[in-house]
Amino acid sequence: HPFIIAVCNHKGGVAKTTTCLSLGACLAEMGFSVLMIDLDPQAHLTLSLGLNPETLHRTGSDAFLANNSLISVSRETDILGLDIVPASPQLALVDKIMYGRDAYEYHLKRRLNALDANLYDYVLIDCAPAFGTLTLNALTAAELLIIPVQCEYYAAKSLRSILNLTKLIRRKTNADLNYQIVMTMYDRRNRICRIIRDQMESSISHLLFNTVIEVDTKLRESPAYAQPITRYAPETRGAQQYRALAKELLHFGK
Amino acid sequence: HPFIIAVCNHKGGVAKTTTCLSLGACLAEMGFSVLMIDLDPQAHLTLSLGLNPETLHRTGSDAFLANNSLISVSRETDILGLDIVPASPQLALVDKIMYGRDAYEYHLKRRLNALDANLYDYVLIDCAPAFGTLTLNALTAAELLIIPVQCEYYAAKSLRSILNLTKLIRRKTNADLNYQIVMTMYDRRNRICRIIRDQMESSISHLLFNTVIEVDTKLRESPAYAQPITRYAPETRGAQQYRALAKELLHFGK
Ligand SMILES: Nc1ncnc2c1ncn2[C@@H]1O[C@H](COP(=O)(O)OP(=O)(O)OP(=O)(O)O)[C@@H](O)[C@H]1O
Ligand SMILES: Nc1ncnc2c1ncn2[C@@H]1O[C@H](COP(=O)(O)OP(=O)(O)OP(=O)(O)O)[C@@H](O)[C@H]1O
Ligand SMILES: [Mg+2]
Ligand SMILES: [Mg+2]
Repeated sequence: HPFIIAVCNHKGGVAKTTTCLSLGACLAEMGFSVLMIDLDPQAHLTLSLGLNPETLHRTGSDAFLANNSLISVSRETDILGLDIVPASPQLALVDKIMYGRDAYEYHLKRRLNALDANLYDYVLIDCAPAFGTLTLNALTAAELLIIPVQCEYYAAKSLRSILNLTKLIRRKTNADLNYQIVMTMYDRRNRICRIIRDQMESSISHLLFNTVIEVDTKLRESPAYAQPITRYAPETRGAQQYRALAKELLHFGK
Repeated sequence: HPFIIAVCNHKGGVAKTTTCLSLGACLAEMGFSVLMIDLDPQAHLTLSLGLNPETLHRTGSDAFLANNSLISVSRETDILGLDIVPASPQLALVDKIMYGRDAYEYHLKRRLNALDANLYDYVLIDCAPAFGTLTLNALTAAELLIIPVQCEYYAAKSLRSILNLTKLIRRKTNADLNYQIVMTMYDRRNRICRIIRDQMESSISHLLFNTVIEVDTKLRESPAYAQPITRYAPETRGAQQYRALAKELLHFGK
């Protein structure tokens, strides 16, 4: 069975999509077979691979609203071993329609259980910056929650509420949910960044990945060229750090 | 009657909260009387003024869930002429409870109409990175929507969906909604930033404020010191640019 990872934080702009895409590309580069699922109606993960969410017919919302299997809405990307279930703006409807339905949180988990067990080694789910129905589905299905946190004042404050949500999910729909925090967009020249990193390392070091992802303008450029960092700028600091993070992932699950 | 402005974009981390706080502080510095409303359950606007959302008893959710007036849940800040209706985590409940109720989009507008007409010159509303019930309330109540857009690939792509939402709101609940885009966190050394800025200026210059807000680490530091930029670092580029943006606002409405 694939190891299921959700990348989630309701704080906006902390590199959820960048982390999901970069990890997916690094794991595929290592020879694993990876399925990425874009659960954000803004479809940034879908866009960053050069796909146009407005013109796609087979997307994630079909797996939620119609009875389509995940495999029927997934597609290959240009990267060998990296498939995607793309998003479309219709996903925003899912949030509204499913809320309140019986056991709505388990919909994605059921779809993932129906996948052929040997098809994928890893599933990576990118979430929107919100706690809606789609995010609850991702957290219910996941074995590991990766929480990207930027070393900035607001993001460090929001950590508390995502950790509270995780405890709630563990109590209600997914007792096995494990979680780990990755510091992203770290700028060693910035005083606040250094202060917040020190604070996190001294108070919650057991929840942190060893790898810290630093600021790298190549990471900011790569979505405009429809390529993950391992293709767009494979030798840069960002690519190396995401490879190191992917290696740390191997200790979980499998 | 106060001029009502919503600051909104479902793309995360584009400086909605920073823009709301900085504009509020600049308008107060010019002698206007300003009310800021924090409609994000993450309460970052509230936090950035040194308030603790977990311990507050009178917050915005009381104006939605109970029958409290806005004035009864607002409070002064350390800045003369700048008041705030703080947020708390309970606001997340409002989203769920109000959805589907009759004319739920007009709730905030009704509360604002009940305010004494001479109390405030400006009302600034900070929104969460989502299109939920609270954001619909802000867009229904506002006369001007300020859309902060970062000059990055994803943010430029998301522009289309926020403009579509604005057209929908104009048709359904607020025919007078005007909107204008401000480029934020602009980094002149970054190639993608320059490309995206040029693209926006050549295609939609009529929708853009003249002022562009550039990257300034003092803006990133100021929330950690519970002060808006006009107090924390009043002479920096960030403070000057937000003052220029506040001056542009004077051409609207009043
Ligand atoms: N390490 C990095 N160095 C430089 N830029 C980065 C880095 N990581 C991400 N970025 C850039 O920061 C911006 C925000 O990242 P991204 O969109 O991945 O965040 P997100 O959490 O997915 O946002 P949202 O909350 O809107 O979903 C993007 O322009 C991205 O390219
Ligand atoms: N001009 C700027 N220069 C440098 N840093 C900035 C600038 N504007 C905002 N920031 C920083 O960028 C981060 C994101 O800004 P902010 O939280 O205001 O965005 P937001 O759109 O409100 O995010 P969310 O979607 O989570 O509500 C914050 O750490 C903020 O301090
Ligand atoms: Mg994203
Ligand atoms: Mg904000």
